[in-house]
Amino acid sequence: MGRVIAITNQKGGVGKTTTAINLAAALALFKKNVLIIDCDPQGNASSGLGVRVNPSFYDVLTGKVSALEVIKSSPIEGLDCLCSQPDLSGIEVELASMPKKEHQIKSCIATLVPKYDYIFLDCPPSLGLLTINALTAADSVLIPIQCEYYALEGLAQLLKTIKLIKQRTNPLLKIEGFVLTMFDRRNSLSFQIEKEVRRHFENYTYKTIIPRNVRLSEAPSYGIPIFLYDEKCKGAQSYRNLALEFLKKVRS
Amino acid sequence: MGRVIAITNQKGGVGKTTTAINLAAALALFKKNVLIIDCDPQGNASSGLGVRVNPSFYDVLTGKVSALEVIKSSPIEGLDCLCSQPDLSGIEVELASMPKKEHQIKSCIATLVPKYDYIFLDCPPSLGLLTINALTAADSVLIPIQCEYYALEGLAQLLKTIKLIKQRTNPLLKIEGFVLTMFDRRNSLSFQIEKEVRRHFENYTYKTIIPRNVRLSEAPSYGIPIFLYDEKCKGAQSYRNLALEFLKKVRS
Ligand SMILES: Nc1ncnc2c1ncn2[C@@H]1O[C@H](COP(=O)(O)OP(=O)(O)OP(=O)(O)O)[C@@H](O)[C@H]1O
Ligand SMILES: Nc1ncnc2c1ncn2[C@@H]1O[C@H](COP(=O)(O)OP(=O)(O)OP(=O)(O)O)[C@@H](O)[C@H]1O
Ligand SMILES: [Mg+2]
Ligand SMILES: [Mg+2]
Repeated sequence: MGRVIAITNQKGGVGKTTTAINLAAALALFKKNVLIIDCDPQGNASSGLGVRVNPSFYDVLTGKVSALEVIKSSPIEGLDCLCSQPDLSGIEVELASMPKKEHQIKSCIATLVPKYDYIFLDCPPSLGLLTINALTAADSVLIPIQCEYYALEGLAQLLKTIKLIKQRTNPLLKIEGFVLTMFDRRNSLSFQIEKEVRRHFENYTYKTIIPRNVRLSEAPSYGIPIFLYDEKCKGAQSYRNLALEFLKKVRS
Repeated sequence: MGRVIAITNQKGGVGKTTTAINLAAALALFKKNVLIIDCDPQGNASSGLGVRVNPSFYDVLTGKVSALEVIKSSPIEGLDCLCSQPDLSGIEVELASMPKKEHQIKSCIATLVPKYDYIFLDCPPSLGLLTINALTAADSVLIPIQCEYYALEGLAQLLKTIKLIKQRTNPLLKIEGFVLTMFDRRNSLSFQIEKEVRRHFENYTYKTIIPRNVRLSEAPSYGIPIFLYDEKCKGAQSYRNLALEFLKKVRS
């Protein structure tokens, strides 16, 4: 049975989409069957994989089409994508009027779960109904933390929201882990943030740290994961290491 | 009469808060009377100015307190802040049930407008009801654009939203300008993005470019704008130049 993992943090620009694409791609290269679902109306995960089609996730959530029908393969074998278009920004109003408004993603993707080893939900930078739906559908939550001051501020609110979800709609929700991103060795702030995060969340923070690496921000303009753009760069190595650590943790 | 300017872009982490704080601080140093209103539940503009108090903006929008009562001064003379706490994340549900749900910010800040030269609204990374409210209350919109691939993707959606606001709730809304942020001279992507933005929005894009400068990301951890942290660094110079260009443009 596939494991559903929401990648979320309401702070913007912390590396949610970059982690979703490159961790999923690394797992596919390790012969896992992986699916990314783009839950963000910006559609960055979709364009970062070069997949932008109609119908898309909005049509699945509004019941026009089944999830199975809109899945597309990505440039990496073993990695599929259920993409999003800007029309997804209208879904929160529609969800709000549904009887089980937090459960729509969970019920729409139920048929997909047995077909994949891992399903990643890339969330928008907010704690609105789309993210609540993703957290309700997920088995666990992966939280990217940018090594910057503002990125620490929102954590308390995020953990509070996860606790609420556990109490209300998804009692089995666990924390998969915290991943430090955009670490810059020239900047003492990065070391301070790392120390702070490891102090508070020692057992949950991956040892692998993702460095700031311009190649990671160039790859999306070609619609491919880092492994097809520059597989020897530090960005590719760090996401490969993260995938290995992720697999080890999931097994134990 | 004060000019109300919304700083918005639904892409996360592009420099909205950093621009709000440092442009406003630079204008205050040029002897303007400036107010920042933190419209983001993350409260980054509030903590970036070292101002976190109760009651806050949520209490103003729900009618418990008047805006005038919760304004605090910042570390810079001439710059005030109306701060936010995480409770603001609950406002969108409350706004949705109000009769003029898009106009709540506009009506709550009406008494403030004559008291300031400029009022900046720092928006969250979404196009939800808080941002819609800010765009309805604003005379103009300032749009930070990070020099990265994903940051270009969301522009079409943002401009569409601005057009809708003009048609429905705020016919006088104008575009104040586009500001290129986190420009990195070592990265060819930055030059490509600049070229692209100037090609599409020539007359609206500020000549001043904000470089990537680590001092800008360190200042918030001390709760002060860049001018009190390191006034000679490139970050401070670029925001001072932006303020001069901003004043010139507003006058003409
Ligand atoms: N380790 C890294 N090194 C350099 N650039 C990075 C790195 N990770 C991400 N980026 C770039 O930083 C920007 C923000 O990353 P990304 O879009 O993945 O964050 P996000 O959290 O998904 O943003 P949003 O909140 O808008 O969804 C992007 O332009 C991306 O290409
Ligand atoms: N020119 C710059 N150089 C270096 N770092 C910067 C610069 N501008 C902003 N930053 C840092 O980048 C991060 C994102 O900036 P900021 O929080 O201002 O963006 P935002 O658009 O307000 O984010 P959000 O979408 O979460 O509201 C912050 O940690 C900030 O300190
Ligand atoms: Mg993203
Ligand atoms: Mg911000």
